Amino acid sequence: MTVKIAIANQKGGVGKTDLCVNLAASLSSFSFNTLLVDLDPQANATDYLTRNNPQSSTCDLLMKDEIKLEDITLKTDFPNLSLAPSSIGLSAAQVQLANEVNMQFRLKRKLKALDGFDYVFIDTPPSLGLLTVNALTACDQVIIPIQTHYFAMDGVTKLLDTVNTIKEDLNPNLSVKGIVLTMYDRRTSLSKEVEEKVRNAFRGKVFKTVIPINVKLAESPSHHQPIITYAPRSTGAKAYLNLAKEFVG
Amino acid sequence: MTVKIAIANQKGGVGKTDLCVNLAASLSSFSFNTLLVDLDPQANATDYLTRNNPQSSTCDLLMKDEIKLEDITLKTDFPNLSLAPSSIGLSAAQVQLANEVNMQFRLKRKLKALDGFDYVFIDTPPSLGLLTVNALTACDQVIIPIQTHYFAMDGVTKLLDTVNTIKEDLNPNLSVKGIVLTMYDRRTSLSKEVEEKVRNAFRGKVFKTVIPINVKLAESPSHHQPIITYAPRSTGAKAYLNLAKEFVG
Ligand SMILES: Nc1ncnc2c1ncn2[C@@H]1O[C@H](COP(=O)(O)OP(=O)(O)OP(=O)(O)O)[C@@H](O)[C@H]1O
Ligand SMILES: Nc1ncnc2c1ncn2[C@@H]1O[C@H](COP(=O)(O)OP(=O)(O)OP(=O)(O)O)[C@@H](O)[C@H]1O
Ligand SMILES: [Mg+2]
Ligand SMILES: [Mg+2]
Repeated sequence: MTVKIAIANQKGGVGKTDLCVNLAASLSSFSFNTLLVDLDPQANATDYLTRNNPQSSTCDLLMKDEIKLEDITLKTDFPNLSLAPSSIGLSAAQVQLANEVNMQFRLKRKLKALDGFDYVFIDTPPSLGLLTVNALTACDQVIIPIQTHYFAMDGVTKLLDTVNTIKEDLNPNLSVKGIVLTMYDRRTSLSKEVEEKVRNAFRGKVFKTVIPINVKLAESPSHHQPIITYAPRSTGAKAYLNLAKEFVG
Repeated sequence: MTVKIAIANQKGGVGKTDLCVNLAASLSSFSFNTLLVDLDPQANATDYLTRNNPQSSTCDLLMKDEIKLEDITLKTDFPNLSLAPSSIGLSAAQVQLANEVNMQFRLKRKLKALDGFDYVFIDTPPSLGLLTVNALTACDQVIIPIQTHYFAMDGVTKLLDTVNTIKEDLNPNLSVKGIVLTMYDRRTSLSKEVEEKVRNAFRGKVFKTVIPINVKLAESPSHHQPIITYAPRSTGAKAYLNLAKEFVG
């Protein structure tokens, strides 16, 4: 049974793409067959995993009835890791989606035949617009990265409200798998303070594994390799392998 | 003559709010009368400058014809610095705006009577949606913060295309005041590489002053004070004062 997971947080730059790519890659290194669906028009996850400019994308998947998931899915250089790439055309699709009767369900319709994938991860843009709503409607679980900075806590309540509304009206399967603390800087008291606040506010929902700030994580996208390939002995790689173990645990 | 400046970049978490608040505050410390307009539904700039929950906001300004700028503008604790606060209602306003004939000009209509302000800075959300389009249509200049990380370069061409389109059809006054490199980490070669790439790609358009990564900048929002008040001797405060000098220079 394929498990579908959305990575979402409308706050920008909190590590959604970093988490989506590196958690998916870590699970694929444990021999789970994993698909990454890039639903962000910025196409950062696509750029992270491939140097090529894909022919078709999730934009076609959402807007053209005849396009199926296998028509756009690419094999990556990394075993057991496939990619449904994004393109800049997706930002126009967001506006066009609003004219469709089934505007929230476009992605869900296309993620039905997932033979052979153990996990599907969906990267989303920094907003609670129709692209993120499509991801949350199509998924079974959502993981929320929270940067260990002051602003990061602000929007989480609104995000959880949106998740609850979607669960009630659009997708009864949806649950919050957990919160992951990202860009944790051991050298500053700020990270520790935010960690305590988040663990108290969302008791029992926060992964034990914390993703540290690590320059290798900032470098790996330019090498188009996930951290476990680019810098396997880095603190970033170790953290993601631990997170993957905790995720399947 | 009031100069109106939008801070924009659809990439999330690149330091838009940090730049908007701290550049505005630095200019107000030079005795320029400065207004900050928060057009981001996350209301991070509002949270940065005030502990109170404002009564009315830029949501009312955009959606209610009878509400004027002075009805929502607040004095802050910082001399010469006023705030037109945001609220979460602004995210719904973005959808409602799309039904208005003059959808791109709602903010411009309200920023006509700016008596006594030397500068108006507008903070925008991480998207090129109608809120950012309203900011770019109302402004004379746009400043683009670019984080010195790999993904940061990706979206700038699309942003510049949007600025050109708005300049041609909606706002002939609009020009790019410049690009500011943010979150610069002297310890890593990544920042240096991105800086060289950006300065070569946008020759002559990049401010000399670079904003360094500085934990005091990450801490100052939780104290609801701009960096020049919270930590006046920090590298962050010095950088913003230099940027402000370069900006007026
Ligand atoms: N733990 C980390 N250590 C160092 N750099 C990181 C870390 N996590 C992410 N980054 C870098 O920080 C930047 C922001 O991360 P990322 O792009 O993953 O955030 P995002 O939430 O996906 O952003 P957006 O809201 O634009 O989609 C990127 O340049 C990324 O490479
Ligand atoms: N130079 C810096 N040094 C350290 N921390 C910084 C710096 N600039 C910004 N930050 C912190 O990094 C985070 C992201 O910055 P900020 O919120 O200003 O970006 P943004 O582009 O406005 O994000 P969004 O896309 O969500 O609007 C914030 O927690 C902020 O306090
Ligand atoms: Mg992203
Ligand atoms: Mg912001």
